[in-house]
Amino acid sequence: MKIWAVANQKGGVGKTTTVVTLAGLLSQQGQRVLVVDLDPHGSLTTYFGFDPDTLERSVYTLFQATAAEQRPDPEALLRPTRFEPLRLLPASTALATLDRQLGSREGMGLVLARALQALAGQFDHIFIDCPPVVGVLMINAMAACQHLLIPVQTEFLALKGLERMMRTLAMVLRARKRPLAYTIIPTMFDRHIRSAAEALTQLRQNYPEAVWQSVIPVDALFREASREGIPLSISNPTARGTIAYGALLADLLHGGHEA
Amino acid sequence: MKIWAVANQKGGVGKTTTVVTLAGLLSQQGQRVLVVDLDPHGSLTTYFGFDPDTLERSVYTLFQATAAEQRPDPEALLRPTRFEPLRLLPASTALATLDRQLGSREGMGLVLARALQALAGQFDHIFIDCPPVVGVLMINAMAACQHLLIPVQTEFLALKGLERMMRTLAMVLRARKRPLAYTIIPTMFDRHIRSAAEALTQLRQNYPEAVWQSVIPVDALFREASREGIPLSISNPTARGTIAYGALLADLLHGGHEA
Ligand SMILES: Nc1ncnc2c1ncn2[C@@H]1O[C@H](COP(=O)(O)OP(=O)(O)OP(=O)(O)O)[C@@H](O)[C@H]1O
Ligand SMILES: Nc1ncnc2c1ncn2[C@@H]1O[C@H](COP(=O)(O)OP(=O)(O)OP(=O)(O)O)[C@@H](O)[C@H]1O
Ligand SMILES: [Mg+2]
Ligand SMILES: [Mg+2]
Repeated sequence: MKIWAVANQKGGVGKTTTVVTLAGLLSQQGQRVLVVDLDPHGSLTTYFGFDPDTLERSVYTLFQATAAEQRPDPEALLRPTRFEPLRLLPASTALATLDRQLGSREGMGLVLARALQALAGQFDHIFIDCPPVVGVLMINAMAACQHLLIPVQTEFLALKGLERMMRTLAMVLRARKRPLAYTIIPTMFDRHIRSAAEALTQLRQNYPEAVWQSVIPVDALFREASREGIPLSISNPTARGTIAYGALLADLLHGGHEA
Repeated sequence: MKIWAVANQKGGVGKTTTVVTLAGLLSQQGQRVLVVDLDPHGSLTTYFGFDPDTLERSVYTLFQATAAEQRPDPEALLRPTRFEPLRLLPASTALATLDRQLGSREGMGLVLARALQALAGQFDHIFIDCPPVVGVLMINAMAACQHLLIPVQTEFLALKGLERMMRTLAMVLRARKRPLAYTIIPTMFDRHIRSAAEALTQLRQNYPEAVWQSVIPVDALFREASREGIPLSISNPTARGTIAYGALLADLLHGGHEA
């Protein structure tokens, strides 16, 4: 089983889209995939047709049980999707209160890691979607995963924000015992925008080892896909965006990304 | 003095772009404008050339002083920008710890409102940029402002997220004594994307009173502008995006938006 996390403190860079598209590709190849929604805003949960405002059982239940010193049962929180064998561990909006409630309480950084280990025999891949903010949820994702994917828009402001994300990553790396591979993924690349090409060059200079060798292009069909609630990789296997994520997946699974 | 807040729990919808462009337009008209960065990620602060990681004096200082029962001095926190008389009250990354530190402590919802009242004679307009998450920072912005602007991408997932934002708004409205006007602004509208037109129609049906009568179109020049750190309204007054925000400003200032 391989656990991936997709995170960036910057909003709207394609985190949820990355989780949905990669999970779609793998489940079409017959892999058993679980997607985990750690975002209180619940984009991933909504994408698959559930309502984060009304869900009783969600990722939040894991934290609630741990804070009450009970053993959570992650199995009971999983939901089927229309794309069997793709399953979902949904978010609820109550997650937004977690930082306030838990505060600086010790030992809440490994809640998710422990829960996902309990599911080890059931899935080949687990993808964790993160909220656009540093806090206990992002720390849990970075502690639980083996490979961190960092989507970055190819634009100037996003590069400044990435420095901050890499500092957060360095902090987590010091606390972890096991190594953590990470890949920076240039997203929404628009070859007609002059500053996008410049930003991409700058990105490759700043992080020569970590940036994926290609890019995810701008593809308007991603928005259509989110309207249907069907991953683009499933509804349109020959779309530009699907092809690009397919190349990314091939490189991640077979390329030289072992940190 | 008029205080505006720009908020949406969804990331990457154009919050910071809306603050920068409207503030740019007003300061070009000779209005005295302050922009306030409440996002721990500090996009607005970075845009104007400051580093949210190293700033000593920032919005965070207001909360720190209040928690320590001292009177904060907002005047001492303001920074000049290249676009006099446009000034900035910057963010620092320490803001990310606020929810954890303050927890459910009483009375921290009006810190910003009090600080901005102390600046009343100095500015004609104040724009508050919010992080993409519900917490003490967004609540402060909604308590301090007289008019809330909610940028929403014209796509399906964003509409689901908007329902949640409107519930948060309803909660704040109940707690406030003074009325709060609000306007939903369709952003990044791309007329070539079929589902964008459908999402816009749906948006107008769901919130007939609150949606602005026009749209902010997709304009690649916004990304170029963020590279230069110059509001598009200043660097390119005839750009599609600038014209659209100019029409928005005219409607907000003169239109029938008084709640
Ligand atoms: N390569 C792409 N080309 C064009 N549009 C894209 C692309 N990737 C994502 N999008 C669109 O951009 C918007 C933001 O994407 P998404 O919601 O995946 O970002 P996110 O980082 O998860 O946002 P948040 O910070 O709110 O969690 C969505 O409307 C999505 O459809
Ligand atoms: N109308 C537009 N057309 C095209 N691109 C746009 C438009 N508005 C904003 N952008 C671009 O979209 C990206 C996201 O915009 P912005 O950072 O303003 O969103 P945000 O809501 O403030 O994000 P966050 O949730 O991270 O605070 C930026 O690259 C910006 O340049
Ligand atoms: Mg997301
Ligand atoms: Mg922003």
